[in-house]
Amino acid sequence: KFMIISVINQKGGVGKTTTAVNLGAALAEKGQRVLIVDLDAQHNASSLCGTRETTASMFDVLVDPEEQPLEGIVRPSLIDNVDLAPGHRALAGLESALLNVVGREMLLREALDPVRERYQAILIDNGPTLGIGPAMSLCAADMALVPLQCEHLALDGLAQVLQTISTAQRRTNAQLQKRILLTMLDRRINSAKDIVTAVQGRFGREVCQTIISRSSKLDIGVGSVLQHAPTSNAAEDYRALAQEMIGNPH
Amino acid sequence: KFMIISVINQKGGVGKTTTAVNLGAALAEKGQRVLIVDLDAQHNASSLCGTRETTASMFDVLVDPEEQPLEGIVRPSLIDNVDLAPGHRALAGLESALLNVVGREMLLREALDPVRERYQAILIDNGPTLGIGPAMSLCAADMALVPLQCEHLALDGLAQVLQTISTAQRRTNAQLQKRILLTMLDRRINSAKDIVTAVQGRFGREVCQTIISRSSKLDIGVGSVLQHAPTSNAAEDYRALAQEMIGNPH
Ligand SMILES: Nc1ncnc2c1ncn2[C@@H]1O[C@H](COP(=O)(O)OP(=O)(O)OP(=O)(O)O)[C@@H](O)[C@H]1O
Ligand SMILES: Nc1ncnc2c1ncn2[C@@H]1O[C@H](COP(=O)(O)OP(=O)(O)OP(=O)(O)O)[C@@H](O)[C@H]1O
Ligand SMILES: [Mg+2]
Ligand SMILES: [Mg+2]
Repeated sequence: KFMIISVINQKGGVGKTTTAVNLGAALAEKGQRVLIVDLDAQHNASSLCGTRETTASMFDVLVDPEEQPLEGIVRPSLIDNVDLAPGHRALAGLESALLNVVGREMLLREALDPVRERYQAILIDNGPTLGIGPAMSLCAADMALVPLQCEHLALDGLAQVLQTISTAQRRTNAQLQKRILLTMLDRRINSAKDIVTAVQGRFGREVCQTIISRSSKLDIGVGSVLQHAPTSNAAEDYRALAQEMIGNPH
Repeated sequence: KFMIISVINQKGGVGKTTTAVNLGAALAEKGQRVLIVDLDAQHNASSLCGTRETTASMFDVLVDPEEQPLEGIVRPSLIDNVDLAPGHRALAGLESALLNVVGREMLLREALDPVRERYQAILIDNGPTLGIGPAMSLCAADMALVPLQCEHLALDGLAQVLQTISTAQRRTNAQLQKRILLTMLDRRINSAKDIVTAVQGRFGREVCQTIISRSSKLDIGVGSVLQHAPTSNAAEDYRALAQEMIGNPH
């Protein structure tokens, strides 16, 4: 029932943050206690949760856990039953800060251990890189959720993120599952529908049944679509995804 | 007349690569000889130019210029009169490879010197980071072109990229100009039009007069929109942008 989900894709602007926040909100609406972990130096998830840039962040938790345990930075977000462990621009320096740390992929998993009891779902928002942050999140997660835009350039990067996931499965997390989530689908565009068909054909059950359609309701500054447009198709899309995640035994 | 343009924004998926390639194609259509420099580890610009992942790339040129001069990796693209200096996933390690190099921001400027005579325009495509790659491109450029999506999360990162540009102006390139390019505008969405008005109001003449509208014609796997849909609005948008760049004395 408990699940840690790493939202991952090095391609920019494919809906990672939008998915982390709105899937989190939908899981919370279904009664789960949810934690969003913001590993992105651009900390968009934190902004969506209503948190301005903080002093202490996930950077400190990962680089100096003795000094800054996770519990010290977790706070409620503006979304009911969703807590946030905020990101910070310092995360841009995570790679060099941890250059000489043995087994550094394990640091996030270790940091999350003390809080596992408190939540039914932990969602990790990664930035558009395949560096140590995403590597840590794959080591910590039960599932890698790969948002995939229905566009040509998006397919370019898919092979690389799948390879990253498979490396994590081999070296740091044999239990890691993966799902591809088709996002930003505009059904009026034929090439987009072709991409959906091709991806479903190629990846079968590893593609989420839920598809997130393109919707202006998801262009939000603060909060979730469940708050801003609770009866919209976009809200329903993320509720369906939450149901799929819950119903999905692993 | 000669111009080096750094296409920069750390936010993912805002149209940097689409702009670098299609603005380059439009300048070439107007008779310029154009070079696209791909500094992104995900090398999408190279893919759009028809180049599969290469062995020698901008990584080698920047890290070992004695061994790999720029001229050795420049090749024609699938776009008439547009050459390409390809990217490579190795660029993800640029920061650590150059950790101890004094004045490393200058490396791209130095690498471009020998080829300046050959082109009227050099366009640098940056990845979604604000690391050493973008810093180098700002040091080398005459103009920083910031594609800005007409969406809330896009505004979040704007302050940071503007700060990065202003730091470059202070420390590495006093001549650097900047322009904001509104991209992916969907005029049916009211919040998008509000963002356009707000950005134009706040930044005045630093906002390009040309706005790139959202168009499915720009979802391309290989080549430019001038090749794929030469009479489309999207093609006209990028021709107008090229005209604005050419007519824009600096
Ligand atoms: N289904 C959708 N329909 C319409 N707009 C969307 C949708 N999903 C996300 N967006 C918008 O698209 C933009 C990019 O989404 P988002 O920031 O979530 O992507 P990301 O993968 O986290 O980006 P980055 O790589 O920069 O972290 C945002 O402005 C967001 O509001
Ligand atoms: N004006 C537009 N209308 C519709 N689609 C667009 C437009 N501009 C870009 N796109 C599409 O949006 C996606 C993101 O664009 P692009 O890859 O150029 O952004 P980027 O800023 O370079 O992303 P990254 O941060 O990952 O490098 C691509 O699939 C591209 O084809
Ligand atoms: Mg994000
Ligand atoms: Mg790009």
